[in-house]
Amino acid sequence: LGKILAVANQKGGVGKTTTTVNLAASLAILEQRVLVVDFDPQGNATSGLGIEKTALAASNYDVLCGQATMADTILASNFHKLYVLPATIDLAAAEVEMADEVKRHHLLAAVLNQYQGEPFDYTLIDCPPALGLLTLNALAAADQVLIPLQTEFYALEGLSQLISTIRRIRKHINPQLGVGGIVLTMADRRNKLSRQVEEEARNYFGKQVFQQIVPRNVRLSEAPSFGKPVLYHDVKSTGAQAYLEIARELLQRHERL
Amino acid sequence: LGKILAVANQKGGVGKTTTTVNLAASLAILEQRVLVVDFDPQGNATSGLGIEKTALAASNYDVLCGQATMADTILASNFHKLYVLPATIDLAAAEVEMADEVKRHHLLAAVLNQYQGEPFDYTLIDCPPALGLLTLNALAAADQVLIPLQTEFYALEGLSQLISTIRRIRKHINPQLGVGGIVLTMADRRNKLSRQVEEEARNYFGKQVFQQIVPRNVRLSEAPSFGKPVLYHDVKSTGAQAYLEIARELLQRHERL
Ligand SMILES: Nc1ncnc2c1ncn2[C@@H]1O[C@H](COP(=O)(O)OP(=O)(O)OP(=O)(O)O)[C@@H](O)[C@H]1O
Ligand SMILES: Nc1ncnc2c1ncn2[C@@H]1O[C@H](COP(=O)(O)OP(=O)(O)OP(=O)(O)O)[C@@H](O)[C@H]1O
Ligand SMILES: [Mg+2]
Ligand SMILES: [Mg+2]
Repeated sequence: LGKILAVANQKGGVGKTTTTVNLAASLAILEQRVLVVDFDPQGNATSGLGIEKTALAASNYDVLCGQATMADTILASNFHKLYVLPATIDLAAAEVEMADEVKRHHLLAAVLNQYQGEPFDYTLIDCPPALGLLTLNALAAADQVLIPLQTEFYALEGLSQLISTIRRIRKHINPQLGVGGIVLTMADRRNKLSRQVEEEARNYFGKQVFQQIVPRNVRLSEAPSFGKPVLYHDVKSTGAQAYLEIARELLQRHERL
Repeated sequence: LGKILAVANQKGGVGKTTTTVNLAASLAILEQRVLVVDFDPQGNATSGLGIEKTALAASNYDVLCGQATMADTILASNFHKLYVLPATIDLAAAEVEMADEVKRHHLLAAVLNQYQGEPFDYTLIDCPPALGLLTLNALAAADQVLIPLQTEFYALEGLSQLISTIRRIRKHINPQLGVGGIVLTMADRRNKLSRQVEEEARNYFGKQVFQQIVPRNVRLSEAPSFGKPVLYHDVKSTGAQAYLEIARELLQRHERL
């Protein structure tokens, strides 16, 4: 499954799904074979990639329960080299059902390890806005975590909670878990608060913060209503260009560019 | 505790905390005695009202565990007639500990019913971005649910899931639960997608949608960094005026104005 990246932040609405969908599409256009695992019962990444949830034969819930294999459930999206393991609301039941399992933190990792199909260069896991079992499973299965950080006061407040959770996971569940980077989202350098948050993040996290910021751009919020990554909705937009640049930075960090 | 309103939506970042804090402050300025119950472990409503979480003697977690009474834990904020039952990260542990209790959905309702202190006209409960035990407890304890709806594609997608959860709660847990209203947040009538979402919401929910929309307004995102509702940060701003108007509409719906 190549490098596995969990896109996580328990603060809601910071751009986890937007980053997962658009970074995945950008990596794919740069000739990486990419799988998006939608691990949020809201299923936003699934619909943001144009997949009709009601028409699905199986979803990741069926794979977790052993009713379907990953190879059978993965769908090719309409976009170059981009594949999806879709989510439906059923996934919400998995979080309750996992609670009693001994290996409840490693259920996703076990499923991903069994994959026998054509290899991927990258797997991106979109997480729900919580530090519950679904997000913990994603962090347990990942090589690195990508942290979308909205440049606003409440989002910054939650960051220390996320960092301590990542440390805890590294200590008890997944010693390999690294921080792949911090993506500044909905940033607006004309706004004083946004500049302050960016400055604080760069002071504290240094080079882990991607050079490229993602500005607030209406094309990014329009694209999902057409079921497309922004690259395929308006490639010249600042949103599309920002995620292409972040994809290039990521490939350089992984020495693949 | 007067009328109890749960401010809920499992979609992240739609303005739950911003609506709780600013609607509460607006109702208080209109001479209602208001309690904010922060039921999100992120504790954004607590810090948005200027309460320093690290200096707290007790929080709502202690009240749920029976280690402290509500009357002892409620704090007066710096703002007229506005009180807070604060949250810390400890509340995240409560969600795990509640799971085995027989009356796990009614733990908050039991605590609120025991309150013997000075009466409130309104109690607003800020919920986390999930439909887990914390939100279910808030819906079980509430007279009505207020739904902040961000006028964006992903937010609209999640609405049907929220509505079916409310119906389920009404059937099995809290037959009194009504819908107090839908607040359109971060709305921008110049943006086609935003107008479409507003139109769909008004067509589907009719009069339940507040007439007054909350426009995107930078003062709303700045105010929490000063620990103040926007009313006390910049009363002339469109954000402050919008929440004042929503408070008036709410009082009219409850025949208190
Ligand atoms: N840079 C941006 N510019 C404008 N709109 C954006 C941007 N990034 C995200 N959005 C919009 O903001 C909203 C929140 O983003 P998104 O849903 O990706 O966040 P999330 O962290 O995945 O939310 P949740 O916590 O619910 O999973 C969405 O409607 C999205 O379209
Ligand atoms: N009308 C608005 N105009 C501008 N910014 C806003 C507006 N409403 C909310 N915000 C900002 O958007 C972000 C998300 O809002 P908020 O935190 O209130 O949402 P939430 O639903 O409580 O999020 P969570 O799901 O994490 O609890 C915050 O940084 C907030 O300051
Ligand atoms: Mg999301
Ligand atoms: Mg909130």
